[in-house]
Amino acid sequence: AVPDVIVRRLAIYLRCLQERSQDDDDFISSVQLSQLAGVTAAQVRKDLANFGQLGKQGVGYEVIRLRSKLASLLKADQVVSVAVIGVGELGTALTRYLRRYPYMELAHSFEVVALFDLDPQKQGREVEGLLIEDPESMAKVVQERHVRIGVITVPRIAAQAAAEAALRAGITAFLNFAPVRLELPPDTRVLNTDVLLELHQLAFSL
Amino acid sequence: AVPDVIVRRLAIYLRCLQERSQDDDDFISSVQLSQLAGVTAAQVRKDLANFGQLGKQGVGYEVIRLRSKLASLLKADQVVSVAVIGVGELGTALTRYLRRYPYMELAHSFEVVALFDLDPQKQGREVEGLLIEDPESMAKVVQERHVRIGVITVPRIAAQAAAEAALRAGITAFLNFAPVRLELPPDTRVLNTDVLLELHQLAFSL
Ligand SMILES: NC(=O)c1ccc[n+]([C@@H]2O[C@H](COP(=O)([O-])OP(=O)(O)OC[C@H]3O[C@@H](n4cnc5c(N)ncnc54)[C@H](O)[C@@H]3O)[C@@H](O)[C@H]2O)c1
Ligand SMILES: NC(=O)c1ccc[n+]([C@@H]2O[C@H](COP(=O)([O-])OP(=O)(O)OC[C@H]3O[C@@H](n4cnc5c(N)ncnc54)[C@H](O)[C@@H]3O)[C@@H](O)[C@H]2O)c1
Repeated sequence: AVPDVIVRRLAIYLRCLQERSQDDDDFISSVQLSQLAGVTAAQVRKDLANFGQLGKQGVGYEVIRLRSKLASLLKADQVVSVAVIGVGELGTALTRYLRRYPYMELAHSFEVVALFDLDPQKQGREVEGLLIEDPESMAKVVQERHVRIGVITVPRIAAQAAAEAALRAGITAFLNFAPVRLELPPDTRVLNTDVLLELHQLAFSL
Repeated sequence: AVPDVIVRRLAIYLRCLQERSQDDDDFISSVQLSQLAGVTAAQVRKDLANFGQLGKQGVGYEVIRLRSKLASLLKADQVVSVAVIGVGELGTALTRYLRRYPYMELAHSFEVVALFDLDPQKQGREVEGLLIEDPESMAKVVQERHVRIGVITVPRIAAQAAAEAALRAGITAFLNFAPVRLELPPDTRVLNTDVLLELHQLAFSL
């Protein structure tokens, strides 16, 4: 358990990081953070060293990563673990986006913790530091990494099978991009998303 | 002007094509269409030959393309021309999707008629048969192809400039995927879309 006095400082660090504008640097040094927080740079480094190797020597801490780490330590944001199933063009774009902007001022922070693709040529490759894995290992991964949402970005003909495999692996909530109605048990949550609906909304206002 | 008797048959062909299930073949022969429409295969071919080279010898007509063509001829659907600006991973996925499923039972049919990218390595390449062009030619293309919606799929730092260039070129409605508020004149329509909001909606129901 982390001592209260440290927890209070962590909360201050998080507040300082949340108050940064999107136009500020992606990295912050312990000196800069200490000035914002009203403590010494040594204290900042000491506090954060409790939680692993968070900073880069000579560079500092990556703001988005540190903020996300602090938020999950403090349970200030709900962190929801997400798996992306189907790492083609859309799946890749979404993964990169979500790894870069996990929560954009929302109550929840979405962390992509797993990537799956049937294509053996893709397995073993990385997207934003995350390995593309064989769907065979989905049940184990879902359990270990507490995956709660599956993002379906496979071709239309593969979507039903992909969702069923994810269901068997323990995922019960889906964000579905494939242009097909998924047939899933009633207690499963499915949100279908379609750029056509947004274009349609825009077109009606023209 | 197309004679009424032909227009009536075109409307019947469109109806037949609209009644096909998504599980049917992507291609239909003039013989198959004639059987559905209650006319001779020769009549089908003669009617459709009025509007260009719509079919492939020995293969038939691509259903999605023919349906879309008939719909725009008959103004049965509003066809809205779209330009995709930024043909990276997300832009490519959206283009392929929209070229394949232009209207999925909506009142409007969205046709991607132009692709733009600043990267000279991408210019000249094709996505689903559509050329990636230099944004320099945007004003001319927008006018010639009646582009009404611009889809912004460039990196965040480039979004404002990309939208302004599109505005100067004559586009006044935008579907924006970049994670930044665009600053545009009040009579411009902007719809911002964010997968995070959809994940958020799903997360609240967990
Ligand atoms: N709803 C929308 O607004 C929208 C927009 C764009 C694309 N799409 C849809 O998103 C999907 C992905 O599009 P894309 O352009 O990225 O396709 P893509 O072909 O580039 O990628 C699909 C990937 O899924 C993998 N795959 C296939 N079956 C799988 C399975 N059972 N399990 C795991 N991985 C599997 C493939 O190996 C491939 O890497 C398509 O269904 C497309 O129609 C929807
Ligand atoms: N809102 C969402 O849900 C969501 C999801 C995924 C990605 N995104 C965003 O979509 C955008 C595209 O993502 P991506 O992964 O495809 O990026 P990408 O880097 O793969 O592609 C961006 C493309 O834009 C081109 N480009 C840059 N400036 C341009 C300009 N001024 N005019 C024309 N083309 C230009 C680049 O050459 C490149 O080809 C990013 O802003 C990303 O954050 C949003």
